[in-house]
Amino acid sequence: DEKYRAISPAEFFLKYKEIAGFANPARAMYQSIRELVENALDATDSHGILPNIKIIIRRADPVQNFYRITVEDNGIGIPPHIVPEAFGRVLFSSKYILRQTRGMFGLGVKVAVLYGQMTTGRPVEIITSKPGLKLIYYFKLRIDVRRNEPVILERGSWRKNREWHGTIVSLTIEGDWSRAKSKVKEYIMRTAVATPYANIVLMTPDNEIIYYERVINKLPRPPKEVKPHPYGIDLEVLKGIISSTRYKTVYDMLIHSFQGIGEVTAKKILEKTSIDPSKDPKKLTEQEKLQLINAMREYDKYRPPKPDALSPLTPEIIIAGLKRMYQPEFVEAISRKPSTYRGHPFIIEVGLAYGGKTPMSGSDKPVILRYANKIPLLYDEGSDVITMVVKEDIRWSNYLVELPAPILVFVHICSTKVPFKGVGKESIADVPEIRREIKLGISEVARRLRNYLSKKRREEELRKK
Amino acid sequence: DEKYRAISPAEFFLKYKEIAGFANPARAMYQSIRELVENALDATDSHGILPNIKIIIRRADPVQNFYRITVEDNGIGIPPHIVPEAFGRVLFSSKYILRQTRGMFGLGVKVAVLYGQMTTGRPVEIITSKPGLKLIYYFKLRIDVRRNEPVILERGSWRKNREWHGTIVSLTIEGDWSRAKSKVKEYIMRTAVATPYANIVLMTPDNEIIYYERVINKLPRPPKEVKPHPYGIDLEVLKGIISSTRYKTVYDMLIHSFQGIGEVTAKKILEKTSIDPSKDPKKLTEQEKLQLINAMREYDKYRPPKPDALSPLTPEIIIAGLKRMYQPEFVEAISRKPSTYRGHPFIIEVGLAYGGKTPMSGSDKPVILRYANKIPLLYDEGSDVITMVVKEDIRWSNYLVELPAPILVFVHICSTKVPFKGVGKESIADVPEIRREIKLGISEVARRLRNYLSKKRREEELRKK
Ligand SMILES: Nc1ncnc2c1ncn2[C@@H]1O[C@H](COP(=O)(O)OP(=O)(O)OP(=O)(O)O)[C@@H](O)[C@H]1O
Ligand SMILES: Nc1ncnc2c1ncn2[C@@H]1O[C@H](COP(=O)(O)OP(=O)(O)OP(=O)(O)O)[C@@H](O)[C@H]1O
Ligand SMILES: [Mg+2]
Ligand SMILES: [Mg+2]
Repeated sequence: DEKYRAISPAEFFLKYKEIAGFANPARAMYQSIRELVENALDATDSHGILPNIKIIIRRADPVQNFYRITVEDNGIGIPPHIVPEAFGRVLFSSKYILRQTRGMFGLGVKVAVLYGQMTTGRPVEIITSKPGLKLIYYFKLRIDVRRNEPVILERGSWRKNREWHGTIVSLTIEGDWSRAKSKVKEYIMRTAVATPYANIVLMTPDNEIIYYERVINKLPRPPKEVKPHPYGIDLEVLKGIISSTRYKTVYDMLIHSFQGIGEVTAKKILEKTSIDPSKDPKKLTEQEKLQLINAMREYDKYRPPKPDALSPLTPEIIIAGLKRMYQPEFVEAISRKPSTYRGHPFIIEVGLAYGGKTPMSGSDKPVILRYANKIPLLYDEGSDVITMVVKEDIRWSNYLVELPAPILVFVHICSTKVPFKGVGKESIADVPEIRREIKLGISEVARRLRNYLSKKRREEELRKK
Repeated sequence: DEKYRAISPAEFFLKYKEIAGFANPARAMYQSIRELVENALDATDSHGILPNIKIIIRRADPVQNFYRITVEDNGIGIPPHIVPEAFGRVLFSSKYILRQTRGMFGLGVKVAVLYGQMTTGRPVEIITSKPGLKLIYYFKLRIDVRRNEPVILERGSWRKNREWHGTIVSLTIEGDWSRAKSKVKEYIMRTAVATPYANIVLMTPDNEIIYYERVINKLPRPPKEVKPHPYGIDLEVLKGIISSTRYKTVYDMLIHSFQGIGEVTAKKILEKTSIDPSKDPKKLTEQEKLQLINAMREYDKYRPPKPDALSPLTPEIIIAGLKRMYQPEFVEAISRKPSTYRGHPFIIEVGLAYGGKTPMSGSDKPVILRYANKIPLLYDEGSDVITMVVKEDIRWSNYLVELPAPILVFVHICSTKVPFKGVGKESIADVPEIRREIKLGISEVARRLRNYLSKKRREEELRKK
């Protein structure tokens, strides 16, 4: 007899944690650190705060490979009534909205907590306080896996004696520092390249202290939540809007629930359907909803999606980051204009460093630093759209680059929905609109490199005479 | 103010459906078909039934790209009280147990239902009956996304007038047949290669009928559910066993909840801890549970995991499938002995076809047919462990193979947990134990090919004299 059964999202992601990046102790150590760091940076730079991030990794047991990982930030903190679910309920997030952030799934820290619980039995500890609050809050929690709920083991609060805001998260997991360390250090280093406006301190179990100091006081503009664009419409999105709408007519609901639909557009869309514009949206039939979806999709004169939800780094910040890390002979960066794919706006930014301390490339392609919503991507390089463009769509010799060479390409895609291939956020799918924009962006900076190299070559030839 | 929110697993997989393989209409069409076919085959060959599978794809609208996909099987059917959740609740499955099946996540058909609902608004329809029952049951359902629950729109039953058992599932989705058809046909063809014991009929929207007739009446042995092996133990697995155990002593619980632990082994494990063997397992402290985990992991004299949970195809069936499809000049297949990775047993099977109607390879590697738990994998070939072995770990010229050549390698990994890289089941992670076994398996059949080719070469030289 078949054993039919439902499981909770916590059971699912614990059972299949390798899909979320927790494949073995070394990889789990890497993933745990990055999930905490990405949350810490989201809590700061998405809110106009210059980040101060501290990452402390210590052995937690003399015999077993247990490590205590602590990440501290000066971000917006978490309200105390939210903390248990934020850390103890899989599929809970503040990032399910249309705004560019590193986080998107509502999984990251929870899978790390589950991994710690499964390998060491130890709970997660959180200290947090929002700006302006009088109290600092403390929680010790674990996850009830079957119910997908937090279990509060301890809680407390105390008065602040100085102005402090931010969050400190501490987990204890089974790891493998000797295997993980080069990737962890590479991840933190690449994070520093993209966030030269952050102070980042890494303290390792080998008692090493690595400090990336802030070199620029400028932040990327914080992303702003936007309403959905009609290009991204489908029946379930529409049903969601209808069920939560306060508007009494379809006409008003269209104008106020979407960006890019004004009074004229709303009229034109509704003219293509048999729907009375003054009809109560909650009374629309299935047939009418489908008509409305089709009319919205076929209309082609919308204003393009607003880029307000995006938060590009900007060429100035990319150049500052590349200069500090590689002291290159030549450095350039560009930020493409916003584009869209399937209703989601995106911006491609490209940086290029050449010479100086830039690492030597392979014989087939430059060193590639891939970023998505400011997150460095280190694994699954081969199947990433950025790699495909750099290897297949750009002929580097056309730009006077003879590989191997000390050349590095920094490619950043920012979007309200980065098309990651998996929940472990390592690799970006080959979406045609994105591929085209990356190619145009890289060609642009490569042309500037070519100008520099040809000028340098002429000067050398003059000198020889 | 941050918008903190929980979402259901249905909302999650609808929002991020590309991660489950539903990236665009063509790919969604492919994925919907394969999810239904994999369920149909699981319902037959895992239960000792020679499969008869019918796949019907029809246009469902004269204007819009809507397609009705229907898959019928002669399998074990579904009890009527189970149908709504099986098709209407994400993370519901009969395959969360330790037994090799194609299904494993409890997602497949539900994401297809959600995709149909989102693109066409139409519900899923199911007709089903178990062997020996008097009634056939009908359901028309959709999914309440926010609650992750089925909504039954219609239900009915009628008396059988002849013995029939099995399931018919019908979905209507937005698709793109012109873009999807070559991949869909390739998938069905490769399924037929691995299941020469199945009758498979494919009826396409172009009114084509493709029929792969059964050519062998032998089935792989059905997999049997097994108890967990101690190698796979961790704190959460142990807690699950403790909470559901009926045994009153830790000693009895160990012997009866795990395979490979007899009375002697249970004693030896407990001697390494401070736990009284007669203690009630539900009274174990956190410290004692950790001691027990460590003692179980450190013990190294277990019987290896039983392969009863596995269901290899066998060389006879692989050869029958390759012969029918490629009529090769040379064909060989082997089934390696069971091995394990992280507590999960696995078996590698390899087939090789050469000449006849075998397709021509590329210049860098033979044609590769990848399979995991009998499922053909068509996408993400580059990042799959099988591809890595075929390209990087085997020197084909050592086996007298000069690429390009009419040579095809069939590689099948069966396991109670195939290490897929994502829930879309396209690519297998590079696990060292698995990589090694694949290499040994391919080398073995390649040696037999070399014997054949060298013998053939000598005969040709003799003939020339
Ligand atoms: N350091 C932090 N400061 C402020 N809020 C935080 C912090 N860490 C976590 N949170 C809150 O907890 C929520 C859950 O975090 P979690 O990492 O699980 O998901 P996410 O970041 O939203 O998405 P993802 O799974 O993509 O990481 C976040 O959305 C955020 O609201
Ligand atoms: N054709 C069928 N015959 C019998 N049972 C079926 C059939 N289709 C679905 N089921 C039942 O419904 C359950 C859910 O199917 P679903 O495809 O969602 O998940 P799964 O097959 O268990 O896992 P996966 O997500 O990996 O496909 C199955 O576990 C099985 O019990
Ligand atoms: Mg996060
Ligand atoms: Mg399935």
